[in-house]
Amino acid sequence: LIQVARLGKDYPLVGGGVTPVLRDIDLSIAPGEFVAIMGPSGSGKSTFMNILGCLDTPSVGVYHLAGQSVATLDSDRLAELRNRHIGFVFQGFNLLQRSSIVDNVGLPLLYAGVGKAERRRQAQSLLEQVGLGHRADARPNQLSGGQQQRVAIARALANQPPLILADEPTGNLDTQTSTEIMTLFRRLNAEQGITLILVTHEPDIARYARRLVRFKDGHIVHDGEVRL
Amino acid sequence: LIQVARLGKDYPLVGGGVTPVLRDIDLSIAPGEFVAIMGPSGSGKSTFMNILGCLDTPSVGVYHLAGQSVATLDSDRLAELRNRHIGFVFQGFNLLQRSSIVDNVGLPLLYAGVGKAERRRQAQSLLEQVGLGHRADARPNQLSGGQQQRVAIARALANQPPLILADEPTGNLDTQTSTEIMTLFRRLNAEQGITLILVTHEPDIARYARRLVRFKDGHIVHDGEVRL
Ligand SMILES: Nc1ncnc2c1ncn2[C@@H]1O[C@H](COP(=O)(O)OP(=O)(O)OP(=O)(O)O)[C@@H](O)[C@H]1O
Ligand SMILES: Nc1ncnc2c1ncn2[C@@H]1O[C@H](COP(=O)(O)OP(=O)(O)OP(=O)(O)O)[C@@H](O)[C@H]1O
Ligand SMILES: [Mg+2]
Ligand SMILES: [Mg+2]
Repeated sequence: LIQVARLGKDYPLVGGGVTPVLRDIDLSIAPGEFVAIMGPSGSGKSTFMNILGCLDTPSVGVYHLAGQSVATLDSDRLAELRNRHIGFVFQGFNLLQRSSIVDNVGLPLLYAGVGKAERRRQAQSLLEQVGLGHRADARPNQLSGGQQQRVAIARALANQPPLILADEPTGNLDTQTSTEIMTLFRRLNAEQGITLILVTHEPDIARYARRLVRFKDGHIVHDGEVRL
Repeated sequence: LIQVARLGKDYPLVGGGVTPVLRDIDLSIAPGEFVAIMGPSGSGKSTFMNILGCLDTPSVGVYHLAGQSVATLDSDRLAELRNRHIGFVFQGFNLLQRSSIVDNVGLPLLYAGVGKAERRRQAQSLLEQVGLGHRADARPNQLSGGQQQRVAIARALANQPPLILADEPTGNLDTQTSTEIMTLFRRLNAEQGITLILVTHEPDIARYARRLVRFKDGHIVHDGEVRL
């Protein structure tokens, strides 16, 4: 499903020049895998996830998604991939502040052309799966940090995408709620074959995965067993 | 230092009416204490921290800070308390997006009337304490999630406030960086007697504290030993 070869990413530096943030990344992920990504703060995990999610482009190297080189796709095709085939849980949630959470969760369904009543029904059901059905009409800023994180998770599940990229999805959640979310993810992976790539810094969360990729200074330094 | 009695907080509900978010909170914290606050997502921890930090007011009950009833203070005195005597690490960081991180960290010093060169010097030193001295001129959106969290921590330490309120300060940090931050907090508490109140959902982080307060549905259900 995902083929990354010799991938690198530079960012411009404030004083001029560039800083390499990802270097020489080789990675291959098959459909249905459940992969945990770990690594120190600033090691490049979110940058890598943004490239996988077609939200950013590499400076060098190739990224093939479902057999297609992402660099060759036009912007319509990229938008379609992002909105309908990839579910993204952002480290910063990225919710629309002026919309209700049921509208936020329904946004990928809107992009998929789903009608209004059906969007509301599906979004309500997703909110119930993360324990927030009773707050459907609330705005994000009327919710706690962990509640907003759960809205971001529910939105990523809309459209039942074949690939879910989750960047620290339990960072603001207590142990009980984290377990509920990880149990949900594990079920989606086991029952529907959804490919799941999850960034976390908590070993207890990483243990739900079947493969661990470790980043350090923009490189992959481990790729294999989840032995924590 | 902190005396809370019969404190409650309601929020207006979207459909009309109110929802109680905090109820009948009694709590007393002496100077120099190191308290961890835990509880499920949505149980009222951040709401309580905002009231302690003089950013919000209770609906009922009293809050005395350093012997003064906060409800009786005028807005100038409240602003002075917030900017000079309390350091707040927000769950959502709350950094100014259009300022460099060294200016962000220097903001409390500006409120304290510290001159420009001295502000820069102190802010640079604080950034170095959290491992970000080399990124002083970066904007927050040029940093990783964990780096932004560390800028928020550094800013809370400016002015060496006698009280630090930290709302999930390690939520986006890997184990190594979390340990560095908690070691820094423990040293400030042990050597300078700074009172530290820290919300976390991770038992490993709570264990640095000497007292644990547990929230559930807006109530305090445990207040005592950190036995996790
Ligand atoms: N402005 C608001 N209007 C309505 N309800 C609110 C508002 N702000 C917070 N709430 C509600 O108050 C409750 C407590 O929120 P709070 O942010 O204090 O929880 P928390 O314990 O910090 O949770 P978390 O661990 O998820 O950060 C939640 O149910 C939240 O939805
Ligand atoms: N727009 C940008 N300009 C310059 N540098 C950037 C930019 N965005 C990210 N970086 C840098 O790239 C590096 C990797 O960032 P990234 O967000 O991928 O880290 P991360 O592994 O997700 O960290 P965390 O665990 O703290 O979330 C960091 O040093 C960061 O400061
Ligand atoms: Mg990140
Ligand atoms: Mg909170």
